[in-house]
Amino acid sequence: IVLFENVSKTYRMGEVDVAALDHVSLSISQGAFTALVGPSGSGKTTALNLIGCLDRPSQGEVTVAGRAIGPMGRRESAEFRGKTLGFVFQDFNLLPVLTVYENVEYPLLMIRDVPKGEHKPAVDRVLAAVGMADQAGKYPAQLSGGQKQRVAIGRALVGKPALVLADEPTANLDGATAHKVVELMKQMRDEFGTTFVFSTHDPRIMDQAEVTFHLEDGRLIDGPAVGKE
Amino acid sequence: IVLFENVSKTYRMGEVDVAALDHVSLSISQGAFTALVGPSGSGKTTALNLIGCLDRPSQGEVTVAGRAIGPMGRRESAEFRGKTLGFVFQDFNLLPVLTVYENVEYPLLMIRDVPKGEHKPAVDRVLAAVGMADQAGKYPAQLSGGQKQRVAIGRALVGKPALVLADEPTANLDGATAHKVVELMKQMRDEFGTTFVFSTHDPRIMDQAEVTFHLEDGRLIDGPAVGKE
Ligand SMILES: Nc1ncnc2c1ncn2[C@@H]1O[C@H](COP(=O)(O)OP(=O)(O)OP(=O)(O)O)[C@@H](O)[C@H]1O
Ligand SMILES: Nc1ncnc2c1ncn2[C@@H]1O[C@H](COP(=O)(O)OP(=O)(O)OP(=O)(O)O)[C@@H](O)[C@H]1O
Ligand SMILES: [Mg+2]
Ligand SMILES: [Mg+2]
Repeated sequence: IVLFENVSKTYRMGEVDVAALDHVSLSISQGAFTALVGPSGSGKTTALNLIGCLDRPSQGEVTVAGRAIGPMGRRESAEFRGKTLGFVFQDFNLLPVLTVYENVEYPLLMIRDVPKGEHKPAVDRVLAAVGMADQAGKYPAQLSGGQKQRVAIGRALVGKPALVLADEPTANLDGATAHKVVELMKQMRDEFGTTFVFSTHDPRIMDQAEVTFHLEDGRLIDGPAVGKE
Repeated sequence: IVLFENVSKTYRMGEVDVAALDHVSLSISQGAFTALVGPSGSGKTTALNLIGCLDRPSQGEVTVAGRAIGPMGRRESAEFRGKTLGFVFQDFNLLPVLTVYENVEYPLLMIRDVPKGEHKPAVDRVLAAVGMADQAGKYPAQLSGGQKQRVAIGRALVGKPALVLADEPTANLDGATAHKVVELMKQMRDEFGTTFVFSTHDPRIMDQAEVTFHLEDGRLIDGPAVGKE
């Protein structure tokens, strides 16, 4: 469902080029519970942003669910994201003027043409699953860090997208809550075939992955088929 | 260096009162390497904000470095914070219009009357210690999550304050980098007697603490002298 062919992402800093990703080639199968690991600054967020069509590679090809994302225009990629993807951002990115409920409902309104009557059951179910049902009326400013993170997770899952990208989704969660979140994701994968690709520094979450890619300084240094010619 | 006497922090939500902290009494000795642990939403950030004079209790007394923080006015608490405290925020709170170097230098400019000539050595030393020396000219928007977190840590330490409060300071860091940060903090405590109070969900960091307080639903459920009458 995801293919990187010799992908590089470079930022120009004055006279120097910073390679956030450096000739990365990988493929992710539909339904694979996939972890991206590596030191701080190694390129995990950059990779997730490319898969999520939020950014374009400087070199190489990125293909997601059969679509080449390099040539996509802004409108086209926004529509593609709405229909196919769910994204949990490293800094959550909740809308401050919407309540917890409204933040989670948002993807259903935007692109998925879900009948209004079906919103409430879907939102309530996902809020309960991340333990935020009793906080549905609060605004993001009234939430703890881990509560915001869980609302962001709920928002990414509510539309049951084919592919969920999660950037350090348990960074601000205690062990028990983190475990519940991973269980929820695995359940969705088993029930709906959802593909999960998440970056993480948490060894307990790394253990739960079926496939793991290791990044270092923008290069892929380990993963299925890496170095196994 | 920190004393909580029957401290409560309550938020009014319509007709309901939410007790973010519920009759918490504790004391922290100068130089103690102290962890605050507990589930997401249990009150850790609330407690750190009270110690950091960023907020006032609804009930009870909070005393920091001999000063009662309840009666302090805004100007007085800002001055007290600048001289005595370093704070690593859960969401980093870097100034987007300043570079990495300038963000870390900021506390030295604001309140500490450190001669300009002494700024560069202090900032450079702390940037090197958190592995961000080569990124000194970047702006926060150009940094990874863990890089921002390390800049926030550097900023909290640069003025060598008596008390450092760190809210989940390793949440976005890989194991090796997290370990370096904890080593740096312990080194500062050994060399300067700095008191560190940090909240964390990371079991590897919890292991490093000398004193641990456990919160649940705003109540202190374990810690030195709790339940040991
Ligand atoms: N302004 C507010 N209005 C209402 N409730 C609030 C407000 N700020 C915090 N709370 C609530 O107080 C409780 C404690 O919040 P706090 O941020 O201290 O938790 P925490 O232990 O830091 O959690 P985490 O590990 O998720 O960061 C939470 O249930 C939170 O929703
Ligand atoms: N706009 C930018 N300009 C310059 N450099 C950038 C920019 N965005 C990212 N980088 C650099 O690219 C590298 C990879 O960043 P990325 O955010 O992908 O790392 P990461 O693996 O997600 O790290 P973390 O675990 O700390 O979140 C970092 O060194 C970062 O400083
Ligand atoms: Mg990142
Ligand atoms: Mg918190």
